[in-house]
Amino acid sequence: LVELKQVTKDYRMGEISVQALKDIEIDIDKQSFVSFVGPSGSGKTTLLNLIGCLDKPSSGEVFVNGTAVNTLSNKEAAQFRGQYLGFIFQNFNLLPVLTTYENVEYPLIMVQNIKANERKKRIMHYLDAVGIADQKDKYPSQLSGGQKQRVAVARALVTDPKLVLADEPTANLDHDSAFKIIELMRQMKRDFKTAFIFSTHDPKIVKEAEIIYTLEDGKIVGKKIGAS
Amino acid sequence: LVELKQVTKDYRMGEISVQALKDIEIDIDKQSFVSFVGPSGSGKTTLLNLIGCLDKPSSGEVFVNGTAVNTLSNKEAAQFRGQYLGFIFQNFNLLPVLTTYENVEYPLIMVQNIKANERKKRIMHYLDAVGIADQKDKYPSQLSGGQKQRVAVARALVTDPKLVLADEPTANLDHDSAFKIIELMRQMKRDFKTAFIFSTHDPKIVKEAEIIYTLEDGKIVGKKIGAS
Ligand SMILES: Nc1ncnc2c1ncn2[C@@H]1O[C@H](COP(=O)(O)OP(=O)(O)OP(=O)(O)O)[C@@H](O)[C@H]1O
Ligand SMILES: Nc1ncnc2c1ncn2[C@@H]1O[C@H](COP(=O)(O)OP(=O)(O)OP(=O)(O)O)[C@@H](O)[C@H]1O
Ligand SMILES: [Mg+2]
Ligand SMILES: [Mg+2]
Repeated sequence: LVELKQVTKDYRMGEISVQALKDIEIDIDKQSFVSFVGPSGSGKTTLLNLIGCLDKPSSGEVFVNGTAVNTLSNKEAAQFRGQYLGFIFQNFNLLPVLTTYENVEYPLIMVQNIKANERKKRIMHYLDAVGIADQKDKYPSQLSGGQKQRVAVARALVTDPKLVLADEPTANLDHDSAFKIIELMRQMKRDFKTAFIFSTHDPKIVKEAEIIYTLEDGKIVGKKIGAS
Repeated sequence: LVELKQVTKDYRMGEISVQALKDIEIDIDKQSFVSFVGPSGSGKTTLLNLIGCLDKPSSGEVFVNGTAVNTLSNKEAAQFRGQYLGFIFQNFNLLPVLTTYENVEYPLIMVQNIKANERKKRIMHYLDAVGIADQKDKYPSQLSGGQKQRVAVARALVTDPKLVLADEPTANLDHDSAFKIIELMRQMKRDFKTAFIFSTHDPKIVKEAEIIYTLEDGKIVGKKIGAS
C-alpha cells in the first residue's frame, strides 16, 4: 500500500541544510491502522506530507497504491490525491470563506462529481459522526479549536478515500470527542477497508495502531506491533 | 486575582444568538494553577479571552488584579495586557514575518523597554527552557506544530507576567516536551509567584491544578480541589 525506499528530505535555509528526514525505509502492506510517534520536530508531518503527495523527497522513492508518487507532476499529484487520499492537517487548513458544510462539500464537488442529494446525505452523515452537525452554517472563525479540527476530519473522510493521512487529528479534542473520531475511523476500516496512517502524540490513538513507527531526529528508530 | 460576576457572552449570527457563556460566577483568589476543562465547544477559549482582556462580556463584570477590565477602552486593555498578562493562544498566533527569536522578543520591545543585552538573556533563557533554542532563526512556516506551540509559550512567559492565560498549551506536544513546559511553569510559580489559568484537555496539566472548573455548554457545572 505504501512504500518508501531510501527517502531523505532536506530543507535549505540559506547556506545551511536542515535534514528533516534521513534514510527512511517503510513498507506498509496490509495493516490499516499505522501510527508514527516521536518528539516534536522529529519529522512526522514531513513524512506524512511525502506519503500524501503534498511534497517530494530530496532523494529516494515513495510508492502509494503502486504509483511512484514522487515522480508525479503537480497536476497529476492533485488528481491522485483527489481520487485516493484524505488528509487531516495539523493546522486544519479550512477555507475561511466557506461554511462548515461547504468546507466538507468541497472535495466532493472538486473531484468526485457526486449528485447533489447524494452529496448532502454524505456530508450530514460525517458531520453527525464527528458531532458538529449543529455548526454546519458557521464559518471557521466562528468555531472553537476542536470544532475546526472536526471539520477537517469530516472533510478528509467524506470522499471515502482508500488511504487517510491524519496529522494529530485529536490534538484539540476532549476525551469523548476524540473517541467519536476513533470510532468513526474503526467503522470505516471495517466497512470500506479504509487504511489510516497517523502522526500523533495521543495515547488513545496509539492504542488502536497495528504498527507503531517511532521517529527521532528524522530517523526511524523503532517499529513494533501494536497491542490491538 | 480574577473575579467574574454574572458574566454572559453571546455571539450574534444574523437572526440567531449563540449563547457561548451563561451566567458565569468565578472567584480565583490565591490559587496559582487553575484549570478549565470541558467538551470541545463548551466555552473555555471564550472564557479565557474575557479574563485576558481580548474580548468583552455581553453582560456582567470581569475583574483582574482589582481592575474592571470589561470597562477598559481598547487602548487601555492593550496596555493592561502588556503590563500584567501573558497569553498562549490555541492557534499560536505567531507573526509570520518574524523569526522565533523576534516573535519572543516582540512583547519585550513593545511594552517593557528592556535593554538589549538583558532582553537577549531573557529570550535565550525561555527558548532553552522550552527546548527550541536551535530554532531561533527560523520563521513560523519552517517550524513543526509543536515547535510553533513552544514559541507561543516562550513569548507569553518572557515578560514575567503576573497572570498567564494558557489555551491548550500542550495540545501539539509529545510527553517530554509537555513536561518541559509544565516544569517551567512550576518554576515560575515558585520563583515569581506567577499565576496560571489553563484551558486544557491534557490530563498531565489537570493533574497539576489546584482548582478545576468544569464547563459544559457555556455553564460552570463543577468545581473541585485538585489532587496536587
Ligand atoms: N464568533 C463566533 N460566532 C459564533 N459562535 C461562536 C463564535 N466564537 C465561538 N463560538 C461558539 O461558542 C462556543 C464556545 O466556543 P469556545 O471556542 O469557547 O469553545 P472551547 O471550549 O474553547 O472549545 P475547544 O475545546 O474545541 O477549543 C462554540 O460552540 C463556538 O462554536
Ligand atoms: N520549511 C522548512 N524549513 C526548514 N526546516 C523545516 C521546514 N519544515 C520543517 N522543518 C523542520 O523539520 C523538522 C521536522 O518537522 P516536522 O513538522 O515534520 O516535525 P513533527 O514531527 O511533525 O513535529 P510536531 O510533533 O511538533 O508536529 C523540524 O525540526 C522542523 O523545524
Ligand atoms: Mg507535526
Ligand atoms: Mg478552545
